Amino acid sequence: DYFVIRALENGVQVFGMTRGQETRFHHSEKLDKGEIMLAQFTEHTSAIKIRGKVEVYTKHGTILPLGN
Amino acid sequence: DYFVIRALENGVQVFGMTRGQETRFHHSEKLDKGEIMLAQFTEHTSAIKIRGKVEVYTKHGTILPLGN
Amino acid sequence: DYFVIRALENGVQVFGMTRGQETRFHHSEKLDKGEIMLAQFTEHTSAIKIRGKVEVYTKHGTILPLGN
Amino acid sequence: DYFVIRALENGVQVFGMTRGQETRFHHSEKLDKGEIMLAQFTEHTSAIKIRGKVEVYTKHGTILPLGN
Amino acid sequence: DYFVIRALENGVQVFGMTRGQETRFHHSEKLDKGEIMLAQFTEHTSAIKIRGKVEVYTKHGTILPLGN
Amino acid sequence: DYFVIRALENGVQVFGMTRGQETRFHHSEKLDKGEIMLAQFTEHTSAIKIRGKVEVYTKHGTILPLGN
Amino acid sequence: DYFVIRALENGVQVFGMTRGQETRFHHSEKLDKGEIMLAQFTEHTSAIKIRGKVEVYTKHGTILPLGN
Amino acid sequence: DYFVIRALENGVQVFGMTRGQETRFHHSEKLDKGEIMLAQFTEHTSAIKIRGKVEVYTKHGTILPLGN
Amino acid sequence: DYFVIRALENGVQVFGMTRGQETRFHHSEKLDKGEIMLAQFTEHTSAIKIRGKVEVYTKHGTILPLGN
Amino acid sequence: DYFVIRALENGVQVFGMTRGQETRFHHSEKLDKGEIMLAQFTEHTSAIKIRGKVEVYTKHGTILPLGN
Amino acid sequence: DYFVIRALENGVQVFGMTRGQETRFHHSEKLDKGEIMLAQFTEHTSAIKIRGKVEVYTKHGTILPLGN
Ligand SMILES: N[C@@H](Cc1c[nH]c2ccccc12)C(=O)O
Ligand SMILES: N[C@@H](Cc1c[nH]c2ccccc12)C(=O)O
Ligand SMILES: N[C@@H](Cc1c[nH]c2ccccc12)C(=O)O
Ligand SMILES: N[C@@H](Cc1c[nH]c2ccccc12)C(=O)O
Ligand SMILES: N[C@@H](Cc1c[nH]c2ccccc12)C(=O)O
Ligand SMILES: N[C@@H](Cc1c[nH]c2ccccc12)C(=O)O
Ligand SMILES: N[C@@H](Cc1c[nH]c2ccccc12)C(=O)O
Ligand SMILES: N[C@@H](Cc1c[nH]c2ccccc12)C(=O)O
Ligand SMILES: N[C@@H](Cc1c[nH]c2ccccc12)C(=O)O
Ligand SMILES: N[C@@H](Cc1c[nH]c2ccccc12)C(=O)O
Ligand SMILES: N[C@@H](Cc1c[nH]c2ccccc12)C(=O)O
Repeated sequence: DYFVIRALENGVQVFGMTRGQETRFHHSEKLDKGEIMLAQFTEHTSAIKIRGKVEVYTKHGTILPLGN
Repeated sequence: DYFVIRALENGVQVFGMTRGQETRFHHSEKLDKGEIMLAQFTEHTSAIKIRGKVEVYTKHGTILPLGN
Repeated sequence: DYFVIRALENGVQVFGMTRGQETRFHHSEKLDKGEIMLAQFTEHTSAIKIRGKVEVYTKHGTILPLGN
Repeated sequence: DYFVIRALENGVQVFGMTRGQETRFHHSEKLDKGEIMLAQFTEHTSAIKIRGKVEVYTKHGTILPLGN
Repeated sequence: DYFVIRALENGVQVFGMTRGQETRFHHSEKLDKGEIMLAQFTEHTSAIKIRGKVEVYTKHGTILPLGN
Repeated sequence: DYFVIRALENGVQVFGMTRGQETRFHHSEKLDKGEIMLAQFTEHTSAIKIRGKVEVYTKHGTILPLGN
Repeated sequence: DYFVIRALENGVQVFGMTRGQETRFHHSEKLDKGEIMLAQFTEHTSAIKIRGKVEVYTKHGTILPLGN
Repeated sequence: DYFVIRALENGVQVFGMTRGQETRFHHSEKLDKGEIMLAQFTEHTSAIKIRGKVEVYTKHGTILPLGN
Repeated sequence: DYFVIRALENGVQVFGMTRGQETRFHHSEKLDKGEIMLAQFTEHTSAIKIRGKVEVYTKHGTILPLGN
Repeated sequence: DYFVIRALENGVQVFGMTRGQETRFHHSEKLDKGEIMLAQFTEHTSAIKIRGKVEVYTKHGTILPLGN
Repeated sequence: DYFVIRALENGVQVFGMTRGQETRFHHSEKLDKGEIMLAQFTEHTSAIKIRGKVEVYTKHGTILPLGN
């Protein structure tokens, strides 16, 4: 399973959250406008949090910015 | 299996509930308006509870706030 | 396999029923109006019973309250 | 595989039937009007019998009460 | 694999037939009008025979009574 | 894999044919009009032959009597 | 994988061909008009040859007699 | 995986080609007009060549004779 | 996975390319007009090259000659 | 799982990000206008970042440049 | 997983890129106009780069030359 994030503004943050009993951020990737990230769920990443204006393409549909 | 939650107001809470004989909260993630969380069911999380105004994208469809 | 329950009134109860020869309640989760629960069938839960006014999103369709 | 039963009257009975050479009832769950049960086929349950007025949501479609 | 039988008259009989070199009835379940049975193929049941007026919901479609 | 046979006349015969190097009949089930048989391919049955007027529901479609 | 053959004339022949380095007929089943045969590919049968006027229902569609 | 060949003229040839480092014909089956062959890819057959006027039913569609 | 090639002119060449660190031709099959080849990817063949005018039926669609 | 990237301008960069506890770039592939890259998620690559004007074809749809 | 490339001009280059920690070209296949290559992702090939005017048929759709 993977998903796709495209930043629609500079300074978007994509946080990888740890798999296991503890839930914390293990990585934060900064994306600038137009940059695209494709990422999987992995042995180390079982949740992701996104801050900033983005489009997210997932198996349950595409999430466009609020007001779109 | 994963699902996607987008907060539509500040202070949304996403609780991870433990897998196993006991059912309790092992983590609570706070989401502010517009923030997006993608999360899996895992070895440690077999149920999730959400408080606050959200959109939830799941394999059984998208759940929009009541009155929408 | 997971399903999604959204409470449409306060005091909704979601009972987890034990897997195995015996069938009894191992957990009861109270949901207030608007709260959403995503839950799997698990090693410990092979049946679920719901009391109260709810929407249930399942692989066999969405169950809306009677009279809807 | 799971299915969903919603009781449309009080006193609905859902019988779990044993898997194996012998076929008998190992559990009977009473549902009152509006109550919903989600249940799997399991190591102990290979057949289910339902008495009373119900809706049943299955992978082969939804079964509504006769005359509906 | 499971299928669903609803009796449309009293005295419907659902026979489970043995898996293996020999083919005989190992169980007969009587259904009265409106009663519903959900049943799997199992380690002990590789064929089923039904007598009486029924609806049968299967992966190959729904079988309604002759003349319907 | 299973299929469904409904007899449209009395005296329909459903023959189970042996799996393996040899091909012979190991069982013959007589069906009278309206009777329904659901049957799997199994460790002992790799082919089936049907004599008489029937409807057969299979994964490749429903076979209705000639002239229908 | 299985397929379904219905004879449209008497004397239809269905040949099972051996799996393995050698290809020869291990069985020939005669079908008379209206008779139906459901058969699998098996450990011993990796090809089938049919002589005579038939309908064949397969996962790649239904083959009707030439000129139909 | 299997496919279906129907000869549209006499003398159609279906060649089975060997699996492995070497590629040669291990079998040639002659089909006369109207004859039908259902065949799998197998441990010994990883390619097939067909000479003559045929219809071929495959998972990628049905191939009709040129000019049809 | 298999695909189907039909030659639309004489002298079409279908090259099997080796699986592994090295990539070279291990087989070349000549097809004349109208001849059809069904072929799998195998332990020895991980790429195929085709010269000449052909139709190719693949899981990603059918490729017709340029200008068609 | 694989995806496809086509550069719509010169100097597009495709970064492979490491799988595991640490997340850093292990490879950067430069694509000029019109060049196409097909790439998988692998044992070493669990996320990809793309800079520059591209089309990306993924299982969740095709991502066209902003303003298209 | 495989994909299909058809060259629309002479001198198209298809580069196989190595699987593993290092990413380099292990093979370059030249295609002339009209030539077709079907290729898999393999133990040795986890990415492919294409230079030149092509059509590419993939599971995420068909990529036609820019301006088409
Ligand atoms: N550490 C948690 C992360 C997580 C996954 N899904 C969640 C849902 C809710 C809260 C936390 C999570 C786990 O692996 O289970
Ligand atoms: N601890 C429970 C959590 C749970 C999952 N699904 C449920 C449904 C109802 C109640 C509790 C649950 C379990 O793993 O089984
Ligand atoms: N303890 C039972 C619970 C159950 C599952 N499905 C059922 C259907 C009917 C009655 C009980 C059940 C079991 O694991 O099998
Ligand atoms: N004990 C039986 C129950 C059963 C399942 N499917 C059936 C169909 C008909 C009659 C009985 C059954 C079994 O496990 O096989
Ligand atoms: N004992 C038989 C029952 C059976 C299954 N499918 C059949 C079809 C025809 C006749 C008998 C059967 C078997 O397990 O194989
Ligand atoms: N004994 C044969 C029965 C069979 C299955 N499919 C067939 C097709 C044709 C003829 C015979 C068969 C076998 O197991 O292979
Ligand atoms: N003995 C052959 C039979 C066969 C299967 N598919 C074929 C296609 C062509 C010719 C022969 C065959 C085999 O198992 O491989
Ligand atoms: N012996 C070859 C046969 C083959 C399969 N697919 C092919 C494609 C092209 C040429 C030959 C082949 C192999 O098993 O791999
Ligand atoms: N020997 C190569 C052949 C190959 C497969 N796919 C390719 C794509 C591009 C170039 C070569 C290839 C391999 O098995 O990996
Ligand atoms: N090293 C990380 C890379 C990664 C994958 N998916 C992610 C999502 C967010 C942040 C980092 C990642 C991992 O394998 O898990
Ligand atoms: N050597 C890399 C090749 C690769 C695959 N997918 C990629 C995406 C981006 C960059 C490189 C790659 C690997 O196997 O992982």
